[in-house]
Amino acid sequence: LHSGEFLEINIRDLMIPSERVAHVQVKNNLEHALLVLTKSGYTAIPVLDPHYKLHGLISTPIIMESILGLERIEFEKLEEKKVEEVMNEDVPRISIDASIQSSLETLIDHPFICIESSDGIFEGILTRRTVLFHLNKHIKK
Amino acid sequence: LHSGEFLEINIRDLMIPSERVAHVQVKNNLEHALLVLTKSGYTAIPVLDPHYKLHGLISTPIIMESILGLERIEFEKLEEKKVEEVMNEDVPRISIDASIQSSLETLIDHPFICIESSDGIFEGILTRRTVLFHLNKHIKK
Ligand SMILES: Nc1ncnc2c1ncn2[C@@H]1O[C@@H]2COP(=O)(O)O[C@H]3[C@@H](O)[C@H](n4cnc5c(N)ncnc54)O[C@@H]3COP(=O)(O)O[C@H]2[C@H]1O
Ligand SMILES: Nc1ncnc2c1ncn2[C@@H]1O[C@@H]2COP(=O)(O)O[C@H]3[C@@H](O)[C@H](n4cnc5c(N)ncnc54)O[C@@H]3COP(=O)(O)O[C@H]2[C@H]1O
Repeated sequence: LHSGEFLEINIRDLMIPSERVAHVQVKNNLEHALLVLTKSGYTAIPVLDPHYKLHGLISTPIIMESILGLERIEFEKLEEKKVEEVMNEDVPRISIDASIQSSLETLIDHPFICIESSDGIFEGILTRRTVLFHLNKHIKK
Repeated sequence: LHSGEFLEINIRDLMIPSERVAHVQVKNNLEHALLVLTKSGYTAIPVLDPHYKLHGLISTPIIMESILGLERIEFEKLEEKKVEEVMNEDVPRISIDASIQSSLETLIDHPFICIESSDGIFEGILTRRTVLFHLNKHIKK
């Protein structure tokens, strides 16, 4: 395995650019967020504001957990609650100039990492799938 | 990167054994499945029968998609529908004696793989997290 080659790949070349990343806005309600997640088929997506600044992450587990009552899941609450009230603000983020090595360590505990420009603008995401694809290519050599 | 070392690890040593894997039964309804997923915090889990035979995979996207009506998500349908009606039967499965290399290729497209014994009994799962953890260890050397 030529780890040298793998470690020289650019994050910019591996990331899914922002225009192809499903996301929601901080001010959306959970009903809208759940529809976006369901239609996109993803289980977790970034939360942005109108200036494309990254604020957090929303996922189906987070949404379901927030409406889990004592007896049942209280689906009527979805319209009332906002994304910003329940989102995970602790979303892993790295600069577009970061090393691929640091991203590999983060991907151990997170299915994707958000890429940010120096002024905090959302640039894209780096997924486990992409990194596993390239690691597998290098292991085969 | 000493790919040789990585490729010699046993799947049995890396997998999460069945007793620690959240799962549902083929005959459960979707309301129960959604509760199990919500309480466990996982987005997709195996579907088994009472003999611990593996039948498929259920996830929150699958559940939500199955009750997505023209106007809204029809949550009342969760009680009526069964796991076996909507589950993904195309769940990636490998034998406990398979090579770690073949599992790496499968993990490119699947967050986890189900491990089966020769008589089709569910033994455990191998996750992307586990494989990324070990690959990262080897890359650091
Ligand atoms: N429409 C689709 N087509 C083909 N394969 C699909 C797919 N949806 C899901 N998968 C497969 O399932 C994995 C887990 O998806 P999940 O939505 O839980 O977790 C995803 C999701 O939370 C996020 N993600 C990936 N692509 C995204 C996008 N374009 N927009 C927003 N979020 C994305 O990154 C996580 C990891 O993605 P990764 O690709 O490593 O891993 C994906 C991929 O291997
Ligand atoms: N309670 C928790 N504690 C710590 N980290 C957590 C966690 N729940 C989720 N994560 C993190 O989020 C990743 C995606 O979880 P997800 O449930 O979408 O996707 C999971 C889930 O579908 C399944 N899975 C993992 N462990 C499981 C278990 N004990 N029982 C049933 N399914 C499991 O395998 C997929 C990939 O798992 P992986 O560990 O690679 O990746 C996990 C892990 O890195």
